[in-house]
This record gives sequence, structure tokens and C-alpha cells, in this order.
Amino acid sequence: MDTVTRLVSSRPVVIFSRSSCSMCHTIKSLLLEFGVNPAVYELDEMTKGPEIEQALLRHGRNPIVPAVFIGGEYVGGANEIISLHLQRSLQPMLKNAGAL
Amino acid sequence: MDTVTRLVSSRPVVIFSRSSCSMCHTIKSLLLEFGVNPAVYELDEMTKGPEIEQALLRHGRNPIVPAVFIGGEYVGGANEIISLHLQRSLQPMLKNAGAL
Ligand SMILES: N[C@@H](CCC(=O)N[C@@H](CS)C(=O)NCC(=O)O)C(=O)O
Ligand SMILES: N[C@@H](CCC(=O)N[C@@H](CS)C(=O)NCC(=O)O)C(=O)O
Ligand code: FES
Repeated sequence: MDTVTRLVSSRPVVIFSRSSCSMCHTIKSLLLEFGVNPAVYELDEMTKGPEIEQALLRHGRNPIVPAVFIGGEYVGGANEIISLHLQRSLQPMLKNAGAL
Repeated sequence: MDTVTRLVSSRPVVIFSRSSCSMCHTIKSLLLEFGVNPAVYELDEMTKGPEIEQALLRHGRNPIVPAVFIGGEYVGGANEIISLHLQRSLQPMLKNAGAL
């Protein structure tokens, strides 16, 4: 099992982020406001950061951050999360994953 | 005259950016849509990038990018530019600076 797979299956909501990225900050805040307790991995602060970036790139995620996984599944970046939120699909998705 | 002062007085609209930052991309696009022809400096792609970052930090700009100068004056980051746009104050400011 590669690192990303192990990390994303360990918590209902997992966010790969960079601490310097304000768009990542926005998405983190949005999920926190829902009452979610996400696992947040700041790739610029982790020794394994480059390895995880490579894995995300291989999974087709480019540009890389933010990368949001819900229930172990890749959901999307900032655009997708915000679209789902506007379509009122985000909360049901979080509930189904046991994040709420 | 320090590098930043020289750069920001050379064109009506100057943007300090990072090529990897999507918020910078949004602000660049917004100004281009106005018909402005900004000087864009991608700090992650310039040898002088770190020097310019230090100068911007000393001028109180933290976090650093995007940093937008109009008519040689520091106007703000993404939040300020978007607020001015919503208040309909951005276009007059651009006109006064000779950018439109
Ligand atoms: N449209 C994407 C934008 C993602 C994006 O551009 N992320 C930037 C940071 S804001 C990035 O990862 N840049 C390339 C890199 O840092 O490797 C989204 O909605 O999440
Ligand atoms: N509120 C600021 C946010 C600026 C910001 O957080 N910029 C980030 C990139 S999105 C940054 O420069 N981070 C620190 C750094 O990279 O030095 C704005 O509206 O522009
Ligand atoms: S680095 Fe600026 S929005 Fe992501």
C-alpha cells in the first residue's frame, strides 16, 4: 500500500495542503466550519512531502494542492469542493463517509 | 533606488506573483480582462526573486503574493483587488494611473 493510500484510508476526510497556500486555507476552513475533523497534511512541512506529491501527480492530480479525499476517495481540489458545496452535495457526502 | 521601487515605477500596473499560485492567476486574469497590460514578475522564476521577496516583506507585505502596484503605489493583495472591483473603484484607479 503506498503512502497516499494508507493516509487517505485512515480518516474520513483527508486534505493535502501547503501551509503557504491561501486557497488551501479557504478549503480547510470550509470543511472545519461543517464540523469536520480532517486530517491535514502540509506537504511543505513533511519529510515525506515530495514523495506524496509524486504519488498525487501519478494519480493525475496536477496542480497538486489542495487535494481532498472523502471516505478514502479522491474528490477534488478547491473548485470541486466549492462546487459541491454550492450544489448542496457536500454535506451528504461527508455524512455518508462518517465525517459528520 | 531599490529593485522593487525601480520595478513598480516602470509600468502603470505591476504584479508580483508566483507561477504556482492560483490566487495570483485569478488576480492576473482579472486585470487582463480589464484590458490592462501589467508587468508580471513571477518571483519563483527570477534570480532576483528572494531579494524582491525580502524587500516586499520589509514594506510590510506578508504573506507576499500577489502584490499589486498601480501607478507606483502598493494597492494590495487579492482581497483588496477583489474588494475594489466589487466597489467599482478599480477601473477609475486604473484609468488615473494611465493603465487604461
Ligand atoms: N483548480 C485547482 C487549482 C489548484 C492549484 O492551482 N494549486 C496550486 C496552488 S494554488 C498548485 O498546486 N500549484 C502547483 C504546485 O504548487 O505544485 C483547484 O481548484 O484546486
Ligand atoms: N489575504 C492575502 C493572502 C495572500 C497569501 O496568503 N498569499 C500566499 C500565497 S496564496 C503567500 O504568499 N504565502 C506565503 C508565502 O508564500 O510566502 C491576499 O488577499 O492576497
Ligand atoms: S499558493 Fe496562492 S492560492 Fe495556492
